[in-house]
Amino acid sequence: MSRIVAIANQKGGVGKTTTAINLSSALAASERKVLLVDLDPQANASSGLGVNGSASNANIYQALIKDLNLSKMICNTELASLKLVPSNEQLAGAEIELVNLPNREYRLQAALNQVRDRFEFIFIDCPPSLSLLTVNALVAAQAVIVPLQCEYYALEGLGRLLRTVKLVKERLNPGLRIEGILLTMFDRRNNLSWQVVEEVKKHFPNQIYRTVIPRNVRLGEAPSFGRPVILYDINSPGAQSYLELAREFLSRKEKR
Amino acid sequence: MSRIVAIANQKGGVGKTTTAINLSSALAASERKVLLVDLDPQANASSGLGVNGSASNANIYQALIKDLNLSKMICNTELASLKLVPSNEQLAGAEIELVNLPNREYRLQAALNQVRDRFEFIFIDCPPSLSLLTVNALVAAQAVIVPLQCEYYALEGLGRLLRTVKLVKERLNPGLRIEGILLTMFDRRNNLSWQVVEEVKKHFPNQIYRTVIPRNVRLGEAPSFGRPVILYDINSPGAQSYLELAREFLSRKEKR
Ligand SMILES: Nc1ncnc2c1ncn2[C@@H]1O[C@H](COP(=O)(O)OP(=O)(O)OP(=O)(O)O)[C@@H](O)[C@H]1O
Ligand SMILES: Nc1ncnc2c1ncn2[C@@H]1O[C@H](COP(=O)(O)OP(=O)(O)OP(=O)(O)O)[C@@H](O)[C@H]1O
Ligand SMILES: [Mg+2]
Ligand SMILES: [Mg+2]
Repeated sequence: MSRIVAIANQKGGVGKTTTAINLSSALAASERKVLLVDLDPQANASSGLGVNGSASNANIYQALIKDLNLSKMICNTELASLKLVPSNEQLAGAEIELVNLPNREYRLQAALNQVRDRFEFIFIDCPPSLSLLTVNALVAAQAVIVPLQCEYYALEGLGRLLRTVKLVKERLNPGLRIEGILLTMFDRRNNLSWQVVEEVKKHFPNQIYRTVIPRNVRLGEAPSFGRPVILYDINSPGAQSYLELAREFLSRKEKR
Repeated sequence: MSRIVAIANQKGGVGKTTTAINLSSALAASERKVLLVDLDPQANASSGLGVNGSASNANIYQALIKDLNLSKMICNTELASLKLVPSNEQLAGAEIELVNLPNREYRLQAALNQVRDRFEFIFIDCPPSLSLLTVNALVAAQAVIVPLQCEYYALEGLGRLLRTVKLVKERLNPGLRIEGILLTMFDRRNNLSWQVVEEVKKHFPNQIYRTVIPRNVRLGEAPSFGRPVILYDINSPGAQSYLELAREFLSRKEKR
């Protein structure tokens, strides 16, 4: 049975997609079977892996709203053991369409159940909101990774996200827990980054990953070539930090 | 009659709130009467001006969903001629609540009509999505400023945002036009920034602001003190670029 992990934070631009693509790629590079689900209408995880979600009918909207079988929506990436369920613009309307659908919070969970046995890990890239799409991801997942940009607004929003996770755990998904808080875009030359790290260490000492993702321009360049950073520039600090994160992610799994 | 300007982009973390706070502050510093409306449940524009939206019942949710008079929701900031309508977490539920309300796209426009004559400019800080909240802002506004981070995903999302603006113009608000595209977090040391600038200049030569906002850590520090950057560090490149933007914004207004 696979482990389903949501990558969520309602704050925009904190590195959710960058983490979703590069953590799943790093795990796939070590021969683990991984599925990445793009649950954001922006479809950045899709284009970041070189897949155009609009080109065909195979996308998450079809499985979530039209109830088509998710296994038909799975496509290949440049890494043999990394598969993707792409997104496209239609998903933007899903928020309103979901409101009046039966079991509206459990639709992604039901869709993923059809394919769970084929993968060791399933990651879900979430949009920047605490909407029904993100709630679907938190219901389908056993754990949440929270990318946290080393900036003030991102830190300010963390409390709200953790309260929402707790609410989903109490009412919809008792098995949900915080897998870890991942510090991203850390710039050791600037005080603000250090202040945020101190603050998070103080309040969430047990949830914070030891691995910290540095600000590294290669992480921003890789998506324009439709490739994860380990295929774009494996020696870059960005690629090395996500490979380290993958090792830490696996070692945490063993400990449980 | 005031000019109402929405600051929108569904891509997260591109500098919407930073632009909303610092452009409105720069205009208020030159004695223009300005109102900033925080339409994001994250309430970053509120906290970035030192206002706690949850502390009282005076917030945009009350005016938008509960139909209370907007003039009761207006509060002071450190700048005499800058006022704010704060946001709070209740707004996160507004998306679902708006779906079944009458005139759901026109509610913000109706609320703002009550106070338009008191301000020369009204800016609306939008959440990172093309949801009903953002549509409300695009219907209430005469113009849209699009902050664009000098990164690949932000550039990729621009086409979709402009298509949405065109749809709103055709169906809901014929007076809506693009005020300008503002390049943000420009880092002259990195190629990606230059590539994005070239690309935007090529496709949207008439809409792009001459002023480019550089990446400047002072812009990230100011919100942790609840102050706009012109009150935090007026000599910083960040503050100077937003003062320049305010001048360019005013000169564009005269030309029309
Ligand atoms: N560590 C990093 N160093 C440099 N650039 C980064 C890093 N992580 C992400 N980026 C870049 O910063 C931008 C924001 O990251 P990303 O899009 O992954 O965030 P997100 O949380 O998924 O955004 P959204 O809220 O819009 O979904 C992107 O352009 C990305 O390429
Ligand atoms: N020019 C800049 N230089 C350095 N940091 C910046 C700059 N502009 C914004 N920031 C910082 O980058 C982060 C993202 O900016 P901001 O929150 O304004 O974007 P946003 O588009 O409003 O995000 P969201 O999509 O979550 O609403 C913030 O932490 C902000 O302080
Ligand atoms: Mg993303
Ligand atoms: Mg914002």
